Formats: sequence, structure tokens, C-alpha cells
Amino acid sequence: DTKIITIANQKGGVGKTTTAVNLAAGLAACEIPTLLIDLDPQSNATSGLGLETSAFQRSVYDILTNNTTFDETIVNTQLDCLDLAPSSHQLVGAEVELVGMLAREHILRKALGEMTKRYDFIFIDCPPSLGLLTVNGLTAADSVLIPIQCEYYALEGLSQLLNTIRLIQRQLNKNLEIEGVLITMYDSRLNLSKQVAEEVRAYFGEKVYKTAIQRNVRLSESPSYGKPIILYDASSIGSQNYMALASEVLEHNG
Amino acid sequence: DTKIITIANQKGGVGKTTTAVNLAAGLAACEIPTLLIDLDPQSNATSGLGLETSAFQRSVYDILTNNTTFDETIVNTQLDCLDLAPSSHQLVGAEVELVGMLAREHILRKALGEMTKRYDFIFIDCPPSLGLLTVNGLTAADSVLIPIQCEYYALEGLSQLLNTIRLIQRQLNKNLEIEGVLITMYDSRLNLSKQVAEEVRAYFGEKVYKTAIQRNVRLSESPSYGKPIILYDASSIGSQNYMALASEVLEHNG
Ligand SMILES: Nc1ncnc2c1ncn2[C@@H]1O[C@H](COP(=O)(O)OP(=O)(O)OP(=O)(O)O)[C@@H](O)[C@H]1O
Ligand SMILES: Nc1ncnc2c1ncn2[C@@H]1O[C@H](COP(=O)(O)OP(=O)(O)OP(=O)(O)O)[C@@H](O)[C@H]1O
Ligand SMILES: [Mg+2]
Ligand SMILES: [Mg+2]
Repeated sequence: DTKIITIANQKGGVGKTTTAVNLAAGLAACEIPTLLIDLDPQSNATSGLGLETSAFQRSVYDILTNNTTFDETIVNTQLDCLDLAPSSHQLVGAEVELVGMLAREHILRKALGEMTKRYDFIFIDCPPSLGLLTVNGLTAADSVLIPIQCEYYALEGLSQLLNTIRLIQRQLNKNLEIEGVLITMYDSRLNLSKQVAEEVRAYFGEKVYKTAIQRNVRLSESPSYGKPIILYDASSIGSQNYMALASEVLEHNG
Repeated sequence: DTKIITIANQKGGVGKTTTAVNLAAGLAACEIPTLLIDLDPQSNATSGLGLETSAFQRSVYDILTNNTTFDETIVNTQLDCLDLAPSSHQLVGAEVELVGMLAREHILRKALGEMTKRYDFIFIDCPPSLGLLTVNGLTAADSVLIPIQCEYYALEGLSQLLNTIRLIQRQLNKNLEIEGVLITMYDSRLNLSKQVAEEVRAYFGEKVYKTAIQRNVRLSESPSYGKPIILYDASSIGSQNYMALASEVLEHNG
């Protein structure tokens, strides 16, 4: 069966999309059938894979609001083993639209139903908030991967995120686990980076991936070429880091 | 009369809070009475000024949901001329709570009423979304200051933000203007930084501040000491940049 991993953190700009795109691409490069779901109205994961939201008739918005199936939404990417369920700008209004719906937190989970037979991994990229889009992502998932930027403000938001995860485990998805905690934008020249990384490892222990993603400009250049790092610059430290992360994720999941 | 400036951009991690805290502190250091309103459930602006949300009975959440006044909420900071209306974690649920309220977009604007006589500038720090908290911030404001990080993904979200601003101008706040566009985390060693800055200046022309905020680790260290940059390290490039920005904002506002 498939493993559904949601990538979430309400703190903005911590590397959720960069991790979703490059981890999914890393696994696909190893011929592992993978789906990436772009649940963020900003649709960065969609453009990070070189695709334009305006090119699609249907998107994740239609799945959430008018019973469209994943089958009708999923598109191919430049990597054979990687498919995408694209975002759309209409998702901006989805949170307000979902509020009044019945079982509004479960819509994504129900829609995923059959898809789990087709893919070994399904990743969900979330927006920087704890609203109904992220709640749908956490309710649909087997586990959550938490990127944490090596910055002070990024540490602050953790307790709120863990509270939300506990709430989801109690009320919406009792099997939700923490897949892992990923240190991102690590810069070994900065004391702040080292301090934050130490605190994260002290707080989360075993859950923290051995791989820390280093700050690497090639990672921030690659979306402007519409390519995951493995296709843009496979020799870069950023690409090596994400391939190492892919192996760790595979190890944890047998 | 006072000038109410909302700091908004739905892209995460672009420097909204860093700008809100350090611009407000920069003006206060010039003895200009300033209020900072923390509208983000993450409450980074509150902790960036060395304050703890749990220490307060009332917060912006109470203003939005149960008619508490700003008078009852505002607290002093380390700077004589800077006051803060603190955030609280309860704001996480506010967007859903606001959906059903009458004139839900105008609550903040109405509550600000009398406050405008006390301060020369009021800044509002927004969360990374275009939900009802940010909409309240844009409806209450005279103008919006848009921080843009020198990154590709940060450029992508601009058209969505401008669409939202146009919508607000048409339906909720016809006097809303763009106060300015601020280039943040500029690193002159990176081509990507230069390219993005060029594109921003080409797109926004005169609206872009002459001051670009450079990437400077002292800016990301200062919140861990609970101090705005001017109190943490006034000689740093980050502090100089924000003081230069403060002068530009003063120039634009007579
Ligand atoms: N390791 C890294 N090195 C350098 N730049 C990075 C790295 N990881 C991410 N970035 C850049 O930092 C910015 C923020 O990353 P990203 O957009 O992935 O974060 P996010 O958490 O998805 O943001 P949001 O909260 O807006 O969804 C992007 O411009 C990205 O290109
Ligand atoms: N010029 C700068 N140089 C170095 N670091 C910076 C700079 N500006 C901001 N930072 C750091 O980058 C991170 C993101 O900035 P900040 O939190 O202010 O952005 P934001 O837009 O308010 O984020 P959010 O979308 O989560 O509200 C913070 O850790 C901050 O300390
Ligand atoms: Mg993202
Ligand atoms: Mg912020």
C-alpha cells in the first residue's frame, strides 16, 4: 500500500515546497511511483515542476469543492514516475467555502481512496497556515514531515504546530504520526544555524533526519527553470542533500 | 492624523514581521508615536519585541471576536514611543469564527476609531495568507507596504496579492493605496538576488523603495534576544537599512 506524507508547518518560507518538490522528484528518480498534491493556493509546487496552473481544466480546488476525482485532475511531469495534482488560484477562497460543508476535514482523504493503489508515495504540500486546507492534508495523511528553518522565529511556531497535530490525532486521524523533522537552510558558518539545529535535535531526538538541507542557491534557482534540483543541477549540494533525504525516507518505510 | 500601514504578502517568510518590528522601532527611535498591531497567530511581532503572549489578558483576538477595545489591549514596549497590540494563539481559530459575523471585514477598522488620534503611525503585521485576518488588515489601512524577498517563488505570488488589493479597493476600502514595495534579503553576491530586484523595479517602478534590506544575520538573531535591531545592534547593516527605510517612509508622508 501507499504512504501518504503531508509536509506542513504554518511558519512561512521554511522550505515546505522545496522539500515537497525535491523529495518527490528524488524518489521518482529512483523509479518509485510518486504523486505530489499541491494544496497551496500559491501553487509553488506546480510551478516548481515547470507547470502552469492556467493550463489545467481541473485542480485540487475542484476535488475539494465539487466532487471532481483525482483521476480527472492528475497530470504527468518531466519525470516518468512523478505525477502532480495541480493547485489553482481558486484555492484562495476554498477555506471559506469549506467551512459550511459536511465533514469538511475529510474531503481530501475520501477523494484519495483509489489512488493509494497506484503510487508508493503521495506527498501533500501545504500553505503556511493551520486552516482547513492544512487540516485536510493532515487528516488525509499517514504521517507529517515537518521542515524547520534554522531561524529563531521558526522555532517559536513549533508548539502551535504540535498542538494542532495532537488535536488532529485525537479528533480526525488517530493514526497520524510524525514522519520526521527536517532541518532546512542550514548554514554552517552561522552560530544561529548551529544553535537552532542543536535545539531541534534536543527537542525531537530520533525524529530528526540525519540529513540537514544546507542553504544552497541552486535550490532557489531551480524553480525559475521549472525544474526540481535533480534535473537542474544534480551535482549541487542541494541535490545531494535531497537524495540523501530520499534514502532516509525509504529506509524508514521498509 | 495618523497613517495606518498594513504589511502584507501571502508568500511566507518574505520579511513581513522583520519589517513591521524594525520599521516601527525605527520611527519610535525618532520619537514618533507608533503603534504595532500583531495580527498573526504566530505572534512573531510580539516576541520580536521581547513580549510573551501568555502574559496578557487581552489580545487582538478579543478585539476581533468580543468587542474588546484597543485601550484595553495595548501594552508598552522597550521603546517609549512604541506601543503594541499583542497577538494570541487564539487567532488561529479567528478566521473560522469571523466567517459568520456581520461586516466581518470591517471589525478591525471600526475598533481602531479613536486610536488614530494617539499615534502618528500604526503598522499592522499580517499572517502569510489572504484570509479574513489579512483582509481586516487591508480594510483598516490607508496603505499597504509589500515586502518582497529576492527569490523566484516570491515573485510568483505578486499577481495574486495585487488582485486581492484591487478587490479590497473596489469593495471594502476604496482609499487603499500601495505605500511602497520593499526588497528584502538582498544578497549582492547572488545573481538571483540581482535578477529578482531588477524585475521588481521594472514592474513597480517608483513604488519600490530606494532602500533594499540586505541579508544580514544580525536581523535574524535579534528576535532571539527579544529586541528590534536598533536595540540589539544599531551598527549592523540591517539596522542601517531599516533606519534608511524609516526616513524614506517619513519623506513620503510629509
Ligand atoms: N536549502 C535552501 N537553500 C536556499 N534556498 C532555499 C532552500 N530551501 C528553500 N529555499 C528558498 O527559500 C524560499 C522559501 O522556501 P519555500 O518556498 O520552499 O518555503 P515554503 O515553506 O514552501 O514557503 P510558504 O510558507 O510560502 O509555502 C524559496 O524561495 C526557496 O527557493
Ligand atoms: N534581511 C534579513 N536578513 C537575514 N534574515 C532575515 C532578514 N529578514 C528576515 N530574516 C529572517 O528570515 C525569516 C523570515 O522573516 P520573517 O519572519 O520576518 O518573514 P514573514 O514574512 O513575517 O514570515 P511569515 O510569512 O511566517 O509571517 C526570519 O527568521 C527572519 O529572522
Ligand atoms: Mg510553499
Ligand atoms: Mg511574520
